[in-house]
Amino acid sequence: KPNIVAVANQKGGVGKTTTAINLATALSATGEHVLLIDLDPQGNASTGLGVPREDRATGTYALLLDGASPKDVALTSFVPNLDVIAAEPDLAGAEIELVSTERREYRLRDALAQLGPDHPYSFVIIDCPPSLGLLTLNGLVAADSVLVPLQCEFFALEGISQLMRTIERVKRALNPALRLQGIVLTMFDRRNNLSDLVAADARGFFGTQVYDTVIPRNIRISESPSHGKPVILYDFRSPGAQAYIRLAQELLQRERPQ
Amino acid sequence: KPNIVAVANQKGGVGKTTTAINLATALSATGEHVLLIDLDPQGNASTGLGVPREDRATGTYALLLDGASPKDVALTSFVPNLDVIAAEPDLAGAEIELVSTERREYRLRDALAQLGPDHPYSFVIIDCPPSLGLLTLNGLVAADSVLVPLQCEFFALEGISQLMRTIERVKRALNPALRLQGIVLTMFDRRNNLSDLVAADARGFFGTQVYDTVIPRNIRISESPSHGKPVILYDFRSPGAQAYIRLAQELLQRERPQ
Ligand SMILES: Nc1ncnc2c1ncn2[C@@H]1O[C@H](COP(=O)(O)OP(=O)(O)OP(=O)(O)O)[C@@H](O)[C@H]1O
Ligand SMILES: Nc1ncnc2c1ncn2[C@@H]1O[C@H](COP(=O)(O)OP(=O)(O)OP(=O)(O)O)[C@@H](O)[C@H]1O
Ligand SMILES: [Mg+2]
Ligand SMILES: [Mg+2]
Repeated sequence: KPNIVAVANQKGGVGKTTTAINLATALSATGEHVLLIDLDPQGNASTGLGVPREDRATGTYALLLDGASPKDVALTSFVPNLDVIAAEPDLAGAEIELVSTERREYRLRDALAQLGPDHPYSFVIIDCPPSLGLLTLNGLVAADSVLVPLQCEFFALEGISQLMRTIERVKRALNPALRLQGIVLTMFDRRNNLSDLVAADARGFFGTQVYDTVIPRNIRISESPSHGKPVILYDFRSPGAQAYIRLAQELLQRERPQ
Repeated sequence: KPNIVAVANQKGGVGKTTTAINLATALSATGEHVLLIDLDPQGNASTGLGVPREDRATGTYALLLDGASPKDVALTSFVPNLDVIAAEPDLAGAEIELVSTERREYRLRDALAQLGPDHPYSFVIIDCPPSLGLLTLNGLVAADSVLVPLQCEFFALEGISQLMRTIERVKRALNPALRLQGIVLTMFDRRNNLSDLVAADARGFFGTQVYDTVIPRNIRISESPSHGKPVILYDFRSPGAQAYIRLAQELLQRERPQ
């Protein structure tokens, strides 16, 4: 059974998509077979992995509402060992449609249960939209754990408690096995005291649940989506790419302690 | 009748809340009476204007789902001429509750229609969440115009066409008077080519609908929410505060050409 990780945070622009794309790429570079699911109607993860618009006819919406199986809709990306389920335009209407659908919070979980015994994936990474609505709930119910990117800014820190309450609620009512995989500090800016304050606050409150690896603010990261590539492929030696490579190694150590 | 402006963009973290708070403050500093409505369950606009958690018992949720009038729930902020309708915790459940509510897209518009003839406001500014769901739709249906903060990043530029399509759809089906108020470039970083590329692309495509005023990336802006103050009050002489003061002046020129 694959290790299913939802990358979630209702605060916008904290680095969810950047983390999902680059963690998935770094894991696949170590030989793991990874499936990335774009659960955000914006389709940024699909773009960041270079999936052309015309290839997004069926994907996550078909999985959630048409009963498609992952095999039917997964695309091979140009990154070896990494497949993608893209976000098609219909996904924008899914939140409202799901409200009156049977097992509305379990649709993604039920779809992934169809993976069957002969699939190649050791990890499934889910990129969630910036909300705590039915799409993100589907991600949290389908997942074994939640990876939370935490931007080193005040508004982002303020929102963490709301997210933790939601994770607890999902664990109690919908997915008892759900756990916090970890918190990753993102867009850390050495020149800005605020970054240090947020990092200290987060470590003080969450302790070792905060990853040692910190993702620095790095221009090469923000440039890479316009080239349709993860930063690891766009500029391997950049501080941003190297941080995501370390993050993947730290995640593997946490998930499979030697 | 007040000029109702929705600050919206489904892309997360582009500066919607920062723009709503600081534009509202700058407008009130010119003598305009302003009402700011926090339509985002995250409650960042409420925090950024220093509204304590204990004062958020009733607000936007009561407006949308309990039939409260703006007068019942508006709070006086510590900024002269600026009142706030805060986001209470219940707002997090509003998106799902609205789906089966009568006139679900018109709830905010109907509530603001109760302002009556003797209210003091010349502007109402609505801070929208990072999605195109029923909360943002309520903002777009209630508004006369939409102000779109555009972060100078690739993913943000990619999402603009989806937002424009939604504005057109709302205009056709729900609010024929809705127009694009303008596009404001945010977090512009002089050291980063990407900012210039995004700015050139946006001006090429949208022409004069893009504001001349550009909001620079400025550390004082990201520090100000932790002090519960708009940057204009936190550090009046900073480049960020001065940019928002210019933005308010440019908005007044566009709305009331001499
Ligand atoms: N470490 C970093 N350094 C510099 N830029 C970054 C970094 N991480 C992300 N970015 C940029 O910041 C913006 C926000 O990141 P991203 O889109 O990944 O966040 P998100 O949480 O997925 O946003 P949303 O809430 O809209 O889904 C993007 O333009 C991205 O390229
Ligand atoms: N010009 C700027 N310079 C530096 N930091 C900024 C600037 N504008 C906004 N910020 C910071 O960037 C982060 C994102 O801004 P903000 O929260 O206003 O965006 P938003 O679009 O409202 O986000 P959301 O999609 O979550 O509602 C915040 O931490 C804010 O303090
Ligand atoms: Mg994203
Ligand atoms: Mg906001």
